[in-house]
Amino acid sequence: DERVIAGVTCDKNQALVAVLGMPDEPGSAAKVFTRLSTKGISVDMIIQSMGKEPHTNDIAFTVNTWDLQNAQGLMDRLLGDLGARSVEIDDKIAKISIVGVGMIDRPGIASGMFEALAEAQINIKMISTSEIKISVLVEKSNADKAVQAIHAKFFVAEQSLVDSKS
Amino acid sequence: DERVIAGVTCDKNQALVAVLGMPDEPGSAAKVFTRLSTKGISVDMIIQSMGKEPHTNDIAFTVNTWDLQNAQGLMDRLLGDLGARSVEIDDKIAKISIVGVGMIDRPGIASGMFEALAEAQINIKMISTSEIKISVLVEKSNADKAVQAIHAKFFVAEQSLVDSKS
Ligand SMILES: C[C@@H](O)[C@H](N)C(=O)O
Ligand SMILES: C[C@@H](O)[C@H](N)C(=O)O
Repeated sequence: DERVIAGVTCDKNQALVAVLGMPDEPGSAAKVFTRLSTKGISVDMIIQSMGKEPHTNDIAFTVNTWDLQNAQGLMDRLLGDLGARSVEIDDKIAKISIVGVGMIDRPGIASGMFEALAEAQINIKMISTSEIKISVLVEKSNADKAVQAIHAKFFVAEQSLVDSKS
Repeated sequence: DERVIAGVTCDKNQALVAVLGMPDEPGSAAKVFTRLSTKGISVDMIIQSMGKEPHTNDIAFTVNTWDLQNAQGLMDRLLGDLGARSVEIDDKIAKISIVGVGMIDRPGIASGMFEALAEAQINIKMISTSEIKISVLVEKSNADKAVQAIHAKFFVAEQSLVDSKS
């Protein structure tokens, strides 16, 4: 498994914005991201899971920390037009990612990352994946510990392999 | 914008499993994916957004349709050990993705995809992104219409450019 991971990355410049309780119907997501795009606000992660209550859903996204106030203000002003309930933000997050080709098909990779975080007593706030990348949001104060724990899980084993061969 | 998208893909072989109401504490995610990994079940998307109630959260993931019954059974048996509330599945989904390098930094790309779906009256069930890919889950019956709508939004403009030059 170790050889599948190319590396562990950490981005502490992200802040989270979540628009809660919007109508779960065609057009809601478009309104949110058209508003951000016309103001030139770049978005990094976009995460929408299953709606908890019928007919409503939440959309969370991350922006650069310097865009947070602007993005929050835009979403606050959009609430009425969107018919959403509220906007929440979290500026104490860091995005930790593992990158590697063909990773997601190997079931042990995701569990390895999550086990490393569990063993280090680090809570996972959000998760998003693609074929070559698994990203989690954690408390920013846990970022460095998270990187070390994941690195130790995937690379130290390989290192000791190297050591024992030399 | 058009040139940033390399293509639109559609995967109708995915099914959704969601584990609802699990304790939002270190270790929960590891239990879910360790269980799947020991049974060799490959997972494609993993999506966890913000928890709706305090101290609990949901994790949704997609598996190949032929693994759905197996994955559901595993999660049902895990509910007690995990302290989670319930397992939900959805086998009428399709994953629609747009792929392109450096996409997510261009705010207009995500909004373009969501606008195309809104104009085609297609509801977005879930969203997950990475730097080079934006994926949404839609009703499987909407999959082909979704691909056409997105393709028309990003490529037809380019096509008519080509036509007017010839
Ligand atoms: C919640 C939001 O994604 C909505 N379902 C839409 O299609 O825009
Ligand atoms: C919900 C789940 O992700 C939990 N927060 C964990 O760290 O495992």
